[in-house]
Amino acid sequence: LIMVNNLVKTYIMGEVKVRALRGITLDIKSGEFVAVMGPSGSGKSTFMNILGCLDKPTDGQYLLDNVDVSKLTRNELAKIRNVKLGFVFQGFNLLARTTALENVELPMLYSDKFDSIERDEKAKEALRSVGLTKRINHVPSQMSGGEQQRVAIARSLVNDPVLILADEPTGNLDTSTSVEIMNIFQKLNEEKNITIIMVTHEHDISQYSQRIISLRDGKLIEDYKVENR
Amino acid sequence: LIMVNNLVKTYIMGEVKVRALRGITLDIKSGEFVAVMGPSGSGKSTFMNILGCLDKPTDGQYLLDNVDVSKLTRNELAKIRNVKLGFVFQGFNLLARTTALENVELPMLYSDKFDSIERDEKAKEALRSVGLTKRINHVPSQMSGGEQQRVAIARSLVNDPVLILADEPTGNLDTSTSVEIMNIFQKLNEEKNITIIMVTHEHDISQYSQRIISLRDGKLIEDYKVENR
Ligand SMILES: Nc1ncnc2c1ncn2[C@@H]1O[C@H](COP(=O)(O)OP(=O)(O)OP(=O)(O)O)[C@@H](O)[C@H]1O
Ligand SMILES: Nc1ncnc2c1ncn2[C@@H]1O[C@H](COP(=O)(O)OP(=O)(O)OP(=O)(O)O)[C@@H](O)[C@H]1O
Ligand SMILES: [Mg+2]
Ligand SMILES: [Mg+2]
Repeated sequence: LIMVNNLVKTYIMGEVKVRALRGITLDIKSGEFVAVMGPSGSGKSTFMNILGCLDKPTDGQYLLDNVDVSKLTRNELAKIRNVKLGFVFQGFNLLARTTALENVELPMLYSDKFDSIERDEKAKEALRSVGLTKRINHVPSQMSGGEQQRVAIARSLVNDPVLILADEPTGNLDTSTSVEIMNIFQKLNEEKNITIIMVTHEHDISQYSQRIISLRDGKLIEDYKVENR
Repeated sequence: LIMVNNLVKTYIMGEVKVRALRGITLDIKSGEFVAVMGPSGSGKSTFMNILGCLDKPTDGQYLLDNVDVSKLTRNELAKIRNVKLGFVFQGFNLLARTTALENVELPMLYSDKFDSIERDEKAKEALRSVGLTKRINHVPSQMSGGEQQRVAIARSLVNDPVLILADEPTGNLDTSTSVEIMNIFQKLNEEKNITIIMVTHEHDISQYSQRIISLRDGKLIEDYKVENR
């Protein structure tokens, strides 16, 4: 599903260059559940943003489903994002003046796969699965940090994506809520064969994945299988 | 330092009442290092916002340094916040168009304790202690999640506060960066007798504190000492 070759991302700030990714090469097969780990500032979110077609690399190739993403137009990239991908952002990125229910319905509006009754049902079911039935009409400022994060998780899976990219999805969640979320991801991966790439800094959470890749200073330093899941 | 009696916080949304805190009673002595734990949505941030004089309870008493906070004017509350308190918000709350250095200097501008040369030195030292010397001129959008969180941590301690309230300060940090941050908090607590109240969902992080209080559905359900620190 994903083939990345010598991926480089350099941010230029005036005179200063920040080399966030310094040549990453790896493959991820359809249906894999991969955890991405590494120190703060090592390039995890930068890597996820490129995989999610939200940002372009400075150099190197990225093939998604055998299509060279760098050759696509902005509209084609937006289409891939809206139809194939689900994204949990590190900062949640919810629309501030919009309720939890409307935030979760949003991806379905873009992808045009469901009618309005189906959208309402799927959004409510996704919010129920993350334990937020009682907060569906709350806007983000009326919810706790972990509740906002769970709205972002519900939004990422509502469109039946091919690939879910989750950046620190349990950063604001207590252990038992985290376990419920990881069970949802694991079920989507095993029953619907959805590919999941998840950044985490928590060892316990990484053990739900099948494979762990570690970044340090923008380079891939480890890539190993998880034993005894 | 802190005495809380039957603290209640109820949010009113049209017809719906959300009882975020349902009567919390406890004391925290000067120089204590307390961890606050509990499920997502249990009232931890609501409790921290009231302790930090950023929000008023719906009912109950809060004495800070034997002063009844509910009797204070807005200006007096702001003065307490700027001079006595350091705050690490769950959402970082950095100023977006402002560099890391300027964000960390901000509390010192309000408290008027230091001149401009001292402010610059103290801010750089605080950013050095959290490992961000190379990012002092970056604005938040030019930093990773964990780097923004560390700017927020540096900002909370730069004013030599009496009390630091840290809401999930390691939620976006890898283990070794988290250990560095916890060593900073522990040193401030042991060497400068700064009182620290810290929300965390990670058991390993809670073990740096001397006392753990647990909330569930807005109530205090556990309050115990940490053994074998
Ligand atoms: N402005 C508000 N209006 C209505 N309800 C609110 C408001 N702010 C918070 N709440 C609700 O109050 C409850 C407690 O929120 P709080 O932010 O204190 O929880 P928390 O323990 O910090 O959770 P988390 O660990 O997820 O950050 C939540 O269920 C939340 O939905
Ligand atoms: N727009 C930008 N301009 C300049 N530097 C940037 C920009 N965005 C990110 N960086 C830098 O690139 C590096 C990698 O950032 P990235 O967000 O990928 O890290 P990360 O591994 O996700 O970290 P964290 O675990 O803290 O979230 C960081 O050091 C950051 O300061
Ligand atoms: Mg990140
Ligand atoms: Mg909170």
